[in-house]
Amino acid sequence: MIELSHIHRNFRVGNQMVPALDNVNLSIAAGEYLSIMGPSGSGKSTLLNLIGLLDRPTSGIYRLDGEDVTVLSDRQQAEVRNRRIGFVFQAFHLVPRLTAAENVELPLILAGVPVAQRAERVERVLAALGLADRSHHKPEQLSGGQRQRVAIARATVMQPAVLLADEPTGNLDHKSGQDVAQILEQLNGGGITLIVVTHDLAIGQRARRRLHMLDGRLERDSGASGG
Amino acid sequence: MIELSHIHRNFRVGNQMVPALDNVNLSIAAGEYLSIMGPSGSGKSTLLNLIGLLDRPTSGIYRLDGEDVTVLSDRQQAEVRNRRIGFVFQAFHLVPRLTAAENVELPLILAGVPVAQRAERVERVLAALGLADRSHHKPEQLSGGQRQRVAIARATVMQPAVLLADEPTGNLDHKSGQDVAQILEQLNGGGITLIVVTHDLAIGQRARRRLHMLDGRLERDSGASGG
Ligand SMILES: Nc1ncnc2c1ncn2[C@@H]1O[C@H](COP(=O)(O)OP(=O)(O)OP(=O)(O)O)[C@@H](O)[C@H]1O
Ligand SMILES: Nc1ncnc2c1ncn2[C@@H]1O[C@H](COP(=O)(O)OP(=O)(O)OP(=O)(O)O)[C@@H](O)[C@H]1O
Ligand SMILES: [Mg+2]
Ligand SMILES: [Mg+2]
Repeated sequence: MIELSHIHRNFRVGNQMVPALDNVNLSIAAGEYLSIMGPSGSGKSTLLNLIGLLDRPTSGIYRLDGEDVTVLSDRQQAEVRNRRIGFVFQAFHLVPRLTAAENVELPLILAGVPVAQRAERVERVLAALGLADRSHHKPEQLSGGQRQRVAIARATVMQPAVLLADEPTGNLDHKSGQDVAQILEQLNGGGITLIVVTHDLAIGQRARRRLHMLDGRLERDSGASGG
Repeated sequence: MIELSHIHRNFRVGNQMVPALDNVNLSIAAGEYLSIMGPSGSGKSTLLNLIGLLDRPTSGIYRLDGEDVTVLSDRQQAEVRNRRIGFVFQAFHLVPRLTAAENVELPLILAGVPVAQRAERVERVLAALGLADRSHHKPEQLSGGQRQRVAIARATVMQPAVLLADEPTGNLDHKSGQDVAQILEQLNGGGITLIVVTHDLAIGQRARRRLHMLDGRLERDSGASGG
């Protein structure tokens, strides 16, 4: 479903070139559950952004469901992204002027879901994440871990085909982190392809397949499915 | 050195009132090393912001070095803060248009440190945090953990009397997190009062004195120094 071949991603800063992804080859079947771990700066977010069509490779091919998505226009990539991919950002990226509930409702509005259904879906996902009594708070009126959970709610409310989570528990205590992992795994149990970037071994080891990155390369792959 | 008596902090959101801090009493001597742990939303950041003079209590007294700082004006609080307190924010709060080095240099400029000394001090603290080759990157050109380390560098470069760190390792792999803890502990070894809010037990247990919060209250204090 997700096939990366000879993916390179370089960044330029002044005269310096940063090889953030260095010849990454990766094949992921629909419904898989992967974790990606590795040192700070090793390329995990860059890889996730690329898979999530938020960034393009410098060279190499990315096939999503057999289609080469590297040749799509920005607008076409955005369409694929909005329809099929949910993203929990490492820096959350919530809309400051909207409440938690309004932030979570955004993807439903963009997808044309009728208003009556939206309220009920937003309420359900916020309650599952322990945020029922915070739905009318704006991001600045929430704790760090509460903002993180709103970001998770927003990414999951559409039940996307692919769910990409970048450090979803970094601001959560142990128990809340386990609750979040369970929620993500329930979605995976329903068929959603799940990729979790994490620094927490307790979370990373729950995945069926575990990748490890170092200096932009895929250093280890516990379950390379032969392609 | 830090004395909180009967501290309450309430937030209003619409008709709702959130008792973020509920009768907190705490006495911290100069040079102590404390960790504060507790569930997401339990009041840790609110407590740290209060100690760091970034927020005022709804009621109660806060004495810093024997002086009641709750009666100071905003401007006077800002002066005390800039002179004596270093803060690593849970959300980093780096200046987007400045490079990593320029962000770290800011407190030195504000304190009137001469330019020749500034360059050398910035370079030293960035190198200690593994960021020597990222000093000319802007925040958006850094990984999440690199931004976190720039925030730590900025908070520590002035060697403040009190160092407050809100989840300083949440975006770091295990090894980088240990490096950061060591750097903070070296500063404490030099006499700096150190308070670390963390969700990571491995980091929290390194502190000499450990506090635990729940629902806005100080639930446990492993080493209450009798005040
Ligand atoms: N500006 C605000 N307005 C309203 N409520 C607030 C505000 N800031 C914080 N709160 C609420 O106060 C409570 C404590 O928040 P705080 O940020 O101190 O929690 P925390 O322990 O740091 O959590 P985390 O571990 O998630 O960072 C939370 O329930 C939060 O929703
Ligand atoms: N826009 C950019 N411009 C220049 N360099 C960048 C940019 N984005 C990332 N980098 C660099 O690419 C490398 C990989 O970054 P990435 O964000 O993928 O790391 P990461 O593994 O997610 O790290 P962390 O665990 O700290 O979040 C880093 O060294 C970073 O400095
Ligand atoms: Mg990252
Ligand atoms: Mg907090």
